Amino acid sequence: MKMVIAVIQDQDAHEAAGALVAAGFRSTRLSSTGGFLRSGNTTLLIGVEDEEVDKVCEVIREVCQARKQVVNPITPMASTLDTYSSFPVEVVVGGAIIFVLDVTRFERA
Amino acid sequence: MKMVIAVIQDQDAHEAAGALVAAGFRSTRLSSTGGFLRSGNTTLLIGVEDEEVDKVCEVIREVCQARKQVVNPITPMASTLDTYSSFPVEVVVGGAIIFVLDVTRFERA
Amino acid sequence: MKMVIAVIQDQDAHEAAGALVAAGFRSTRLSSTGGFLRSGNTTLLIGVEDEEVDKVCEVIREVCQARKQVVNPITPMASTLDTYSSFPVEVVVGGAIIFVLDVTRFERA
Ligand SMILES: Nc1ncnc2c1ncn2[C@@H]1O[C@@H]2COP(=O)(O)O[C@H]3[C@@H](O)[C@H](n4cnc5c(N)ncnc54)O[C@@H]3COP(=O)(O)O[C@H]2[C@H]1O
Ligand SMILES: Nc1ncnc2c1ncn2[C@@H]1O[C@@H]2COP(=O)(O)O[C@H]3[C@@H](O)[C@H](n4cnc5c(N)ncnc54)O[C@@H]3COP(=O)(O)O[C@H]2[C@H]1O
Ligand SMILES: Nc1ncnc2c1ncn2[C@@H]1O[C@@H]2COP(=O)(O)O[C@H]3[C@@H](O)[C@H](n4cnc5c(N)ncnc54)O[C@@H]3COP(=O)(O)O[C@H]2[C@H]1O
Repeated sequence: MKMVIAVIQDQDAHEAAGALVAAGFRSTRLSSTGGFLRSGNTTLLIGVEDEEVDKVCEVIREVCQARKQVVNPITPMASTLDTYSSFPVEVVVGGAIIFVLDVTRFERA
Repeated sequence: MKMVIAVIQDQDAHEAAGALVAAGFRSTRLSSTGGFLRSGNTTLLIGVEDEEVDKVCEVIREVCQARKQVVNPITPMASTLDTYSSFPVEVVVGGAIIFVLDVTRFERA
Repeated sequence: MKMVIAVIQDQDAHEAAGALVAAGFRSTRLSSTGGFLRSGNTTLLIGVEDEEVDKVCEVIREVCQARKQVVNPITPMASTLDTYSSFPVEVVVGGAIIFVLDVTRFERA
């Protein structure tokens, strides 16, 4: 069994949950925050059988779109972390960041 | 060391935290949402020594009860994911879903 | 690749996010609750290359401070979990609890 941890954008979370159910996958959703933009995003935990990992990644890729955002990112160099750089920067936030981890034991209690 | 990730129902979270402390286990609790029912639940992260995994699962099983819920689940077939099926469905939500993952390194900084 | 899961105190979360960005690390932040004190803390998910694990742990150790807290911890012996012990106890809450897990597959969709 594998645990798929996917960080997706909030705008795709509703559709992603529906697409996973339609494809027969079970999932749990966590509210999260991006380390760089510090804006809200969504982290999905999806436990699947080993041979289903490709299919789950495909379902997520189809739903989650990359988007451009114009932002004032955190400027670590700034003396206090509360001041933002005055130069807006355009970043492309990916559709989904997907990590797959091994599950050594699974139980429905 | 192992990381036990347990998805439990909100109604059991308070008692589960107390039972884990009483059994000598440390844990961290995350608010989460079910992929199917889209209602709130709780995800526990519990780092334990390898030989303690059985005991932790037992503590969780004893506290977390399966419950029946009558719901209007998400109907992925619906053209827009916002319309729910008009036929209420009874589902049994399990007491706990438990995943155990290997921890390759642990540190208290 | 490795997934670093670090539980840190809320007071350090802002600075930790900045320090990770400055060191070139990407991260995702989850709001969490301690199993014992039941007060808010922060769980970071940081996906890094294998050879960067030492560096990430160092960045976290430098920012996250251990602190003493006087608390009325949950007394599991109490008949109802809602009554707190009347004897305040001083606990030292660590700077960070760090778990490192193997990632078998990583994908940017
Ligand atoms: N130091 C930096 N310099 C310049 N640009 C930077 C940067 N760090 C991030 N970005 C850009 O900003 C977007 C949002 O990052 P954020 O950290 O808020 O939100 C991230 C974060 O929550 C998560 N994430 C990405 N890589 C991660 C990793 N290795 N570990 C944990 N979470 C990660 O996925 C979200 C989307 O990431 P994605 O890469 O698609 O999109 C990133 C990337 O395009
Ligand atoms: N496609 C479907 N068709 C018919 N019935 C369905 C279904 N998906 C889920 N259910 C039913 O609804 C209950 C609640 O699911 P939900 O996804 O909201 O809440 C889930 C979810 O948050 C988590 N979970 C379960 N399996 C998971 C997995 N493989 N990966 C990640 N999270 C999982 O545990 C919670 C409880 O799951 P549990 O299996 O005990 O109980 C499930 C199951 O009985
Ligand atoms: N049964 C007990 N008896 C006496 N004192 C106890 C105790 N359980 C915890 N403490 C003390 O209280 C502090 C806060 O614990 P809490 O569970 O709220 O907050 C914890 C918890 O959220 C997380 N954590 C620690 N160990 C963990 C583990 N093995 N698995 C998952 N999360 C863990 O890290 C936070 C900080 O932990 P840290 O060890 O630095 O600091 C702990 C520890 O000093």
